[in-house]
Amino acid sequence: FEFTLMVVGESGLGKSTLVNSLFLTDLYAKRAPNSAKDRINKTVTIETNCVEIEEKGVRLRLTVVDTPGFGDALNNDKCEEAIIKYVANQYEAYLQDESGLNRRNIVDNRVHCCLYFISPYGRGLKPIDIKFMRSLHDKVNIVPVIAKADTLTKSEIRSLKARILEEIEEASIRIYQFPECDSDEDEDFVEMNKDLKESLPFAVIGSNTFIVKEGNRVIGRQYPWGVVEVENPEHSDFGKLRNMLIRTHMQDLKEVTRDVHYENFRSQKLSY
Amino acid sequence: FEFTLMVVGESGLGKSTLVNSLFLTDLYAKRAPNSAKDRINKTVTIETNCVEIEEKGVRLRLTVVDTPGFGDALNNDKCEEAIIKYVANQYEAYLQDESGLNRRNIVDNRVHCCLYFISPYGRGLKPIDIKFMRSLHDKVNIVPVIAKADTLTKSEIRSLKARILEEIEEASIRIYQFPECDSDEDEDFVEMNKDLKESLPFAVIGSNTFIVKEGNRVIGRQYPWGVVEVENPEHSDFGKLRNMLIRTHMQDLKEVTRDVHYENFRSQKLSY
Ligand SMILES: Nc1nc2c(ncn2[C@@H]2O[C@H](COP(=O)(O)OP(=O)(O)O)[C@@H](O)[C@H]2O)c(=O)[nH]1
Ligand SMILES: Nc1nc2c(ncn2[C@@H]2O[C@H](COP(=O)(O)OP(=O)(O)O)[C@@H](O)[C@H]2O)c(=O)[nH]1
Repeated sequence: FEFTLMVVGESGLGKSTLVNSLFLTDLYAKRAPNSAKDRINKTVTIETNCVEIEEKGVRLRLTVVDTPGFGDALNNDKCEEAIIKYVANQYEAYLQDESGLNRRNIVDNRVHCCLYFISPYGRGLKPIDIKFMRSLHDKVNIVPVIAKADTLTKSEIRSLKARILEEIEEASIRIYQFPECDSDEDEDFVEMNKDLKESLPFAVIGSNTFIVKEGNRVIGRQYPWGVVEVENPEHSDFGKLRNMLIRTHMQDLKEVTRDVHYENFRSQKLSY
Repeated sequence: FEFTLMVVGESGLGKSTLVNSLFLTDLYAKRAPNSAKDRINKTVTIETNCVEIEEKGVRLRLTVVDTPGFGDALNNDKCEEAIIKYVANQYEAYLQDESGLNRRNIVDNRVHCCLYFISPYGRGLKPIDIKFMRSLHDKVNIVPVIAKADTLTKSEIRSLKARILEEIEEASIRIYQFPECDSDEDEDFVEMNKDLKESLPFAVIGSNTFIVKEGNRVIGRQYPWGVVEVENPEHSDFGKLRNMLIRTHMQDLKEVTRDVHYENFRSQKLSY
């Protein structure tokens, strides 16, 4: 089993913390933060990390593609270009392997899902968000998330989610759509699917720290006014995102990548 | 008495909420947020609002200068220009009045303090922060603040403050310096002044909502995990910033503006 997840968003939005919380790994060995001078000339680079994880007895080779430098410069009007090129290169590599002699051992490095981190501070989408999603929505499955959701009250989360969905529609951005349930699915699955759809975009919180609260160890963040619990459904949609990515929708994300985005790439390529 | 405060920072960082909390006014009648399309072409505009406030029996005419659009576009490499021009224009107007016949009724619109909002989720200063402060530090008193500090744990606040001060020094940015105490000042004032200096840059929280907590009405933000109290010194430096601006350092901010920044402007102007 292979799965490739790309994370994109301005630095400091909690991307590496979330990935480590989702997969309980320490994928990002402590990166030394860049000095302010480095940041000015920062261009977008692509870093990949691989890790083996085990989920209910099934081994999974997870590749996480990080995009440090995205949105961090003074002028960001070309920052999505390196990412578009990376996604296309993986399709190209797969196409070469598929057309080669050794079709049996093809390594699949195609990006199955792009988690796009939206800042909780904006009043909705920023220009850079719209530009990025519009240039990648026909190439990869985009799952937008509201980062650092512990900075928003419940009513602010509700109104930010509504505004983001409105602006995604206005800009004709096509994010990853959950498949409709078949008529023979059981009641619970239909209910769960409906609940997931209604929670989009997921408002997530990440943490690598354990805190003791009323005798239990929870993953969370300690503030002077209380403890935020990452896995508490009252506090964030972290649990929903994890279930969707690892359990319920991983297969569909791979299929849509294979049958829609990769096929689009192939037919464009072959028609030249 | 007149005082002009300018607030600068990306939109959504809580500028208008903080100004309303500091001066208990509703200066910013609810602005309709721009649509995502407006944001792409957004240039920096200057808006001023005036309000009369009374503090311990003293009437004060407060002017707040807002800079909507700062840092919100895709390409921000010229966004400080409109602000530099505004500050210079106020000096120019004052110079004209001073050299005119009617010196007695000069209206003073010079900017006495610029509150610069630093995003709490960066790893320190962003390129836009450095560029702005370097181009204005010799023209106006800059007081940097960490915005929305309720998104940071106590240890994150400590390390972010240290990094910001380091980067301010590295980039040779000259922020407003508290005056040294005279030797005859009383013990308490010296202690208070030392404490203020050590808390820079202030980590602030703003809110326009009253919440009932254990029977008391507090200004704060309600989260599922607890109530953040704006005026609680354990939760933020809001109280320190308010005291500094309204009580202890307003006079000095005006004097430095008059004796340093305005004089610099005058001598540059006259030497041409
Ligand atoms: N308030 C809040 N802070 C977070 C969250 N996740 C991470 N952080 C903090 O944000 C900072 C940057 O996180 P990091 O994961 O390195 O960001 P990245 O640059 O996007 O990878 C760290 O100090 C984290 O402790 C979150 O969900 N909420
Ligand atoms: N977490 C947090 N949110 C805040 C704070 N101050 C304001 N907000 C929220 O941030 C949003 C934008 O605030 P606003 O003052 O309009 O930002 P401005 O664009 O910088 O003027 C509003 O939804 C506020 O409720 C704060 O100190 N902490």
